[in-house]
Amino acid sequence: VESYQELSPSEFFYRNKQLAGFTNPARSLYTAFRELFENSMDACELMGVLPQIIIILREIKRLSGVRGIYKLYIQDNGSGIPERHILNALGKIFYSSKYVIRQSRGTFGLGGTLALLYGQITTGRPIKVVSSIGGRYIYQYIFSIDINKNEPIIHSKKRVLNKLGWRGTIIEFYLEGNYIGASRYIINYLKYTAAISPYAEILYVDPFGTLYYFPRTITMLPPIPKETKPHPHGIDLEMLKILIKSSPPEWTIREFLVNTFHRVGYNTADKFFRFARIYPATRLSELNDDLIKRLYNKFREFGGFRSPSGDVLSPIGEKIFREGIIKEFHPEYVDVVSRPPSSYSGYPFRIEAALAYGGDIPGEPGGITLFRYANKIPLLFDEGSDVSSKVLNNINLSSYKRLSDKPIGLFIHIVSTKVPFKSVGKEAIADIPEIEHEVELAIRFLLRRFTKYSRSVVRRIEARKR
Amino acid sequence: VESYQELSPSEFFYRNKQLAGFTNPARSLYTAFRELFENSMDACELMGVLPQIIIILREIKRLSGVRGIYKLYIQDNGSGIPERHILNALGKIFYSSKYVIRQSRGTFGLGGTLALLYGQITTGRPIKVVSSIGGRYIYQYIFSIDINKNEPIIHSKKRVLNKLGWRGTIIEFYLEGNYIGASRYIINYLKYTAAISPYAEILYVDPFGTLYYFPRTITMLPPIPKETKPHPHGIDLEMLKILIKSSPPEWTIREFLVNTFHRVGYNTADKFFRFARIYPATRLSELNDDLIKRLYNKFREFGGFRSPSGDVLSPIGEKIFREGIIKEFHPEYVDVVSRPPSSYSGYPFRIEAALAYGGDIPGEPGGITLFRYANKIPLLFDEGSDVSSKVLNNINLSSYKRLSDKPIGLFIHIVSTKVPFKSVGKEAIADIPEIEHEVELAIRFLLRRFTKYSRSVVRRIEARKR
Ligand SMILES: Nc1ncnc2c1ncn2[C@@H]1O[C@H](COP(=O)(O)OP(=O)(O)OP(=O)(O)O)[C@@H](O)[C@H]1O
Ligand SMILES: Nc1ncnc2c1ncn2[C@@H]1O[C@H](COP(=O)(O)OP(=O)(O)OP(=O)(O)O)[C@@H](O)[C@H]1O
Ligand SMILES: [Mg+2]
Ligand SMILES: [Mg+2]
Repeated sequence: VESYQELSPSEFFYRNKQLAGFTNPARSLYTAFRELFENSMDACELMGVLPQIIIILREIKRLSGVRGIYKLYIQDNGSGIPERHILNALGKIFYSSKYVIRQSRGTFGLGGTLALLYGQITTGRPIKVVSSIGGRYIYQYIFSIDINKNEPIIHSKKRVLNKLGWRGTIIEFYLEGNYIGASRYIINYLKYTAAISPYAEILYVDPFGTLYYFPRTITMLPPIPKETKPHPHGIDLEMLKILIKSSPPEWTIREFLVNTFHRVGYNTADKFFRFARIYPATRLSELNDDLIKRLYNKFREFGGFRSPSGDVLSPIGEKIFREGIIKEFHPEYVDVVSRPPSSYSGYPFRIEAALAYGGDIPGEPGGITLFRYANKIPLLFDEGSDVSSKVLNNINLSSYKRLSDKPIGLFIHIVSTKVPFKSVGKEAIADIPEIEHEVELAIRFLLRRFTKYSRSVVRRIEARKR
Repeated sequence: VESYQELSPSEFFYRNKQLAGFTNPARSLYTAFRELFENSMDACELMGVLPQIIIILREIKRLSGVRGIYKLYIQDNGSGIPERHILNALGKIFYSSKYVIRQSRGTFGLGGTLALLYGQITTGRPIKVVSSIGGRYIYQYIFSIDINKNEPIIHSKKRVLNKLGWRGTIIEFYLEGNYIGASRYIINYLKYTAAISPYAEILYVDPFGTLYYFPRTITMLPPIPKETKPHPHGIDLEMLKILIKSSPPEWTIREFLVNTFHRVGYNTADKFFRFARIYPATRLSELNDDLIKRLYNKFREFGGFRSPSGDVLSPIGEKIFREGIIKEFHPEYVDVVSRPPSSYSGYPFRIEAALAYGGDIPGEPGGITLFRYANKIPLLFDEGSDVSSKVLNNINLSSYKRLSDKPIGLFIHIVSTKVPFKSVGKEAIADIPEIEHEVELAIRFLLRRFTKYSRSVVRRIEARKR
C-alpha cells in the first residue's frame, strides 16, 4: 500500500540538493561560496554601489580524507536586508526580492538559503547574519532552519546603534567541504568575476592564509538594471487572468493594456483592438472567461507589439569588459563586441562577447577556451550542455584562418531579465533559438576580425623577413 | 526599495517550468506525455501488474503556425489512486507516493501535476481524472489547480459503483502543443520504452488518427522494486537527528542502528561501537548534540558497513532486455550485459547495457547511437550533459577494431533507488564517479565482445572468398 507524503520546499531541496549544485563536498563548498557571493554582488549593484566584498574561508577541523569543516565569512557593502526580512530572506526557500522582472544574478529565491541549509545539515551549527540598511541600527541574528516547516528558527537577536552609518551584510556559517577539490574553481570564479566586473573590489583569504586581492581598476558601474512590466508575448492565459484580477475592475481593457504591459501605448493598443475586433472600452469587470481566452489568443497572433526594450538591461559595456580581460589575462589581442538587444518569449536579452589571444589565456596553442557568463555570473560547470558550447561546436573553425601558436579565449556574456538556465544550479543556458542565433553572430563576428588581425600579423612577420 | 515575496511551490514551478522540460509547445507536449505515461507505468509495475496503457491525443483547434490545442487522454490498469489522495496527488506540487527509498520512475512529486498545470495555463480548461483502486467505487473528479495556494480546486465529484471491479486511472485534459515538432520524440519514446519493457502493452492514437500499437511480447515482469531503509553512508547529520527523534526514546543506540539502517545487524552494530568507542546501551533519550555529532562522524569513518544490497532494485534483466531490442530493432547482432550491483553515497544502483548492430538501428554506418535509460525511462534530450555520453567520448574507439558498415546502437540503463538526475526535467544523469566507472566497464565489455564477433564475421567472409 502506497504512502503519500507532502514535502515543504526546504524538504524537497534538502533531499534533492544535487539539483542546485550541492553534490560532493568540493562542489558543495564551491556552490555555497558562489551563491553567497552572487547575493552580495546583486546587493551592491542593484543600489548602484561599487562592490567591496570580503570573504574569509578557514578550515576548522579536518575530517577523514580531504573533507573538512570550514567556516565561511562573507561581508559586503551592499543594500543590507531590512530587519523584518532578514530571517525569511536567508532562512526560507522561495523567499526573495528577485521575483520581479529585472536583470539580477539571483532569480530562484533559494541559492543563499540552500547554502546555509547545507552548512546546517553537515555541521549542526547555527548561522550568524549581521545586516543594516544604513539606518539607525545594525541587526544581528543567530538562527537555524526548520527544514520540515521551511522556516527560520531564531536562536538570538541583537540590535546595536549604527554609529558609523554602515550599510551592508555579513554572513558567518560553518559547512563541510573539500577545499583541495574546490580551490581552483573558487579562485577561477573570482578571477573570471574580476574580468567581467573590474569595478568590484574583492578580498579573499583562503584556508591556507593566502590573500587573493582583486583591486578595483575602474570606478564606473554598469547601469542599474530596471524593473520592467510583462510583455504581451511573455504571458500565458493564467498570467493574463491574474493580471486582470489584480487590476481595478472599472478599468477598460484599453487602460489595462497601456498600464500593464511593457511598451504598449494607446496607439499600439488601438491597433491591437482593431486587429482583434475587441471593443476597447469594455470594462475588466465585464470580461468573462471566453473573452479573456480570445484576448489571449489575439495577443499571441498580433504582430504589432513593440519588442521588449534593451534599456532595462545592464550589460557590462565594451569598455569595462575590455579593461577586465586585459587586467586578468594580459592578452596580446582583445576584441569586444556588444550585440544589439534582442528578445525571446517577451524577455529582452543581449549578448556581449570578447575574443582574447595569447597572454595568460589558459588552454592549448590554437585551442579555444570558452568563458561563459550569464548576468555577470561566471559559469564553470556543465559546458557540454550550454548553448555557447553548442554554437561553437557547430562552427567550422577551419574556415577562419587564424594564428594558432597560442591559446584563444572566447568570452560569451548573456544578460537578460530571465536567463534560461537549465537547472537551479545555474551552470548552463538552454539553446533557445533566438539566443543561439545571437551567440553565433557574435562569435562569427569576433572570429572574422581575429582572422583579419592574424593576416596582418603574418604579413608583418613576412615583411620583416624580407 | 526592494520588494520581497514568497512563492508557493506551484508558483515557483509555474514561473520556472522550463526547468522541468516545459519550454516550447513541442517540447512541452512531449514532456506532458511522458510524465503521465511514466506515472502509469509506475502504477502498474509497483503492483506487479503487466501494464496496459492507452493514450489518445487529438488536435482540438489549430492556433497560429504549428501550435494547436490538444486533448490528451491516458488510461492505465495500474494501482489507481485512493480516493482521498486523488486531488492532492495530481493537483498539488510536492505531493507524492514516491518519496520513499525505492526504485521508481517518479521521484520529485511534480511531473504529472506540472503537466496538468501546463494544460491549465495554456487552455484555461479543467482536468478530469477517473480512478479506482479496484474497490467498491470508481471516482471521477473535475478540478483545476490554485497556483497561488498549490492546491486543487474541485469543480465536481462523482462516485459510481465499480460493477466490473476495474482498477486503474484515466486522465483527460487539454493543453497547447505542437505535434509536428513533438511527434518523432513521442513515437521514439514509446518505441524505446517498448524495447526495454516488452511486457507492456501500449496503444497510442495520434492526432492524425494513426494507431501505434506496441503489443506485449513477453509475460514476465521484472521484480517489483522493494522499499529499503536508509544506509549509514547515505545520511547527513540532520537526517540522523530526524531519525533519532522519530524513534522510541527508550531504544538503545544499538537497537536504533539495527532497526533503522539497511543491512546493519547486531554484529555490524557491535563492531561499529567498538570502532567508535561509543557505549552501545546508551538510550536515545540520553543523547545530546555532541554525542550525535560524534556518532555521525564515526558513521562516515567506519569502513565496516555492508554496502547497499542490489536486491531491492528492479533491473530489466538480460532476457527481457534482449527480447525488447530484437523486437524493436531487429538487429543482426545483440549482446546484453548486466553489471553486478554497486552503490554511491549509500544508494544502490546497477548498470545494464546492450550493444546492437545493424537491422533498424538508426544512425550512420560505423557510428554509435546512444540510447540512454534510467529506471526504465528513455532519456531523449540533453545527451551532451549525460554521464554515458561523457564515458563514450572518453573511450578511444579506434582500439576496438569492429565492423563499420552499419550503425551500432549502445543501450545504457541505470537503475537505482536514487538516480542522480541533473534537473527536474529528468533528461541527463550526473557523472557520479561510481556510476561513471560502472558505465565504462559495461561499455568496454560490450565493445570487446563486438570486436570478437566482428573478427569472426571477417574471418568467415574471407574464408568464403577463398
Ligand atoms: N548579501 C545580501 N545583501 C542583501 N540582500 C541579500 C543578501 N543575501 C541575500 N539577500 C536577500 O535574500 C534573498 C534570498 O536570497 P537567495 O540567495 O536565497 O535567493 P535569490 O538570490 O533571491 O535567488 P537565487 O536562488 O537565484 O540565488 C535575496 O533575494 C535578497 O533579497
Ligand atoms: N496513473 C497513476 N496511477 C496511480 N497513481 C498515480 C498516477 N499518476 C499519478 N499518481 C500518483 O500521483 C503522485 C504524483 O504524481 P507526479 O507525477 O506529480 O509526481 P511523482 O510521479 O511522484 O514524481 P515525478 O515528479 O518524478 O513524476 C504519484 O506519486 C502517484 O502516487
Ligand atoms: Mg541568491
Ligand atoms: Mg510522475
